[in-house]
Amino acid sequence: MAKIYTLVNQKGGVGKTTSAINLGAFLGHYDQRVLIVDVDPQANATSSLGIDKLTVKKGTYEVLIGLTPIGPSILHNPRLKISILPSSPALAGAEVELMDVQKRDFRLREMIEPLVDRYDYILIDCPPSLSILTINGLLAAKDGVLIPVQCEYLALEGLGQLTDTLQRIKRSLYPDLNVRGVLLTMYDGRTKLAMDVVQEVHKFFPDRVFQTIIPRSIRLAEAPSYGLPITVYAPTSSAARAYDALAREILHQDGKT
Amino acid sequence: MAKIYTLVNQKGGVGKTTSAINLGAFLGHYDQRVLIVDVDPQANATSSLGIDKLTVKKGTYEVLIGLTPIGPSILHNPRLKISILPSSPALAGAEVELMDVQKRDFRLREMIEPLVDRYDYILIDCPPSLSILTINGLLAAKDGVLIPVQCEYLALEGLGQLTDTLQRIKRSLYPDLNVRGVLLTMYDGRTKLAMDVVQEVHKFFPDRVFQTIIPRSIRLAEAPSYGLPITVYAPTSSAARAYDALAREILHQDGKT
Ligand SMILES: Nc1ncnc2c1ncn2[C@@H]1O[C@H](COP(=O)(O)OP(=O)(O)OP(=O)(O)O)[C@@H](O)[C@H]1O
Ligand SMILES: Nc1ncnc2c1ncn2[C@@H]1O[C@H](COP(=O)(O)OP(=O)(O)OP(=O)(O)O)[C@@H](O)[C@H]1O
Ligand SMILES: [Mg+2]
Ligand SMILES: [Mg+2]
Repeated sequence: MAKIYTLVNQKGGVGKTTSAINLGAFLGHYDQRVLIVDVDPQANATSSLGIDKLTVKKGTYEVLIGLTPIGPSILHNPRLKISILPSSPALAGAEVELMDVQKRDFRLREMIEPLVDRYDYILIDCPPSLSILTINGLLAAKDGVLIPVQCEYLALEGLGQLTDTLQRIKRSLYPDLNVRGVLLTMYDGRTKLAMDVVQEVHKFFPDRVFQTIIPRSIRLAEAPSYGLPITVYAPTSSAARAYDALAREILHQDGKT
Repeated sequence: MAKIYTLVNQKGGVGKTTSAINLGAFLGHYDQRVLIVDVDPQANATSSLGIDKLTVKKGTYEVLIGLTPIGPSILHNPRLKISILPSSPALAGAEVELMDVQKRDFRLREMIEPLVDRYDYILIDCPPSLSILTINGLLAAKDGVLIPVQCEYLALEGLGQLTDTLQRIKRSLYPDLNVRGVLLTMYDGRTKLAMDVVQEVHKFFPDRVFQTIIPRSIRLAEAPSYGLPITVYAPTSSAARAYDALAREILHQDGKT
């Protein structure tokens, strides 16, 4: 039975996609069967694995609006030990097209449910907004949400709104919605700001912050331009060691090791 | 007659807010009357000027839905030589409330029009999405859009979708929509990736890229936590010099110096 985690934060550029890809790659490295679901019309998770989003004809958009089943739309990469339901710019149209559909907020959950026995981990990457696509991602988060938080002030500021939204969804649509963990990213030890943010986030989410902190590392920004996760692009870098530690921390907490 | 520029890019975390605030502050430094309009429910521009978004009762949301006129909602900061129409989390509700309003996409343009003689520059900060709020921002961009592009691969990838959207809006809603300039941000000279991105962006937007490039500088990430623009927080930093040069480049091109 797959663990399904959704990466969410309406603040832009905090490391949602980077964490989905590289955590996913290390879970694959530890022989877990991993599926990434790209729910962002920017399709950054898709291109981070070297797939040209403009060639995607059967992806998240086609699955969500019911044009094609999910199974045959999934792309497998045996070398990277990771599978992905790719996205494309067409997904931007889903917001409008799903507007009048019955139970539109549960579409993604319904599409993914038949896959839970084929994978050990399903990671859902969301866009930087609290739109219909992100709500679909939240309602599909069977085992909780992962909240990447960049160690900078503006990212900290946005946490109140994020938790308000999560509470609202918990009350109205999905009582089991919970925070699986908060991941501190782009930590730059040279500045006091990062240390202050770390302390604030621990106060805000007591007992929910992963011990592993992801450092700022240019390798993570370079890897997507080669279409490779950090496991392949720079396996001995500080960034790789951090996502490796995060994967082990999650596997241990999930009782898989 | 104010120049009205809208900062837009659906890719998150590329420096839209940081550029609105710090370009605005330097335009103010050169005795221009400057208004920032915060159209993001995250209200990052509002908090970057030291305003608590949770105390904002008359801001962009109340103005857009017609609860209060724009004039009395603007906050002035004589020391920073900058004014702002602040945002608040309530603005997230405008998407739904404007859904059935006549000419909903032109609301912001209509609200701002009476102010053009009171200011020399009006800078509109948008959220990282292509939603009703961002469309309002685009239709209000009387003198064009400013597109901040982070010097990293994933930000580069998103430019195609952004220009597609701009073309669509130009064809259907606003024929005069144009790109005033593309601003390269978070440039890190230590990596070849940044130089590659710079070249690609010049190819993508020939003759539209500002000569000034904004370097990656931790001072820019620290300044918002003090509620100060870089002009006050770190006036001699490389970041301040860059936004100063940008302000002069824009003033010169606009025939103001
Ligand atoms: N730890 C890190 N160190 C340095 N750069 C990073 C790190 N994590 C992510 N990046 C880079 O920062 C940028 C933003 O990261 P990413 O795109 O993963 O964030 P996101 O939250 O998914 O953004 P969006 O809100 O647009 O979906 C990317 O260019 C990425 O390569
Ligand atoms: N040149 C720079 N060097 C270093 N840090 C920067 C720079 N410009 C912006 N930052 C920091 O990077 C983060 C993202 O910048 P900012 O919030 O301005 O981007 P944005 O495009 O407005 O984000 P969003 O898409 O969420 O609205 C912020 O923490 C900001 O302080
Ligand atoms: Mg992303
Ligand atoms: Mg912003």
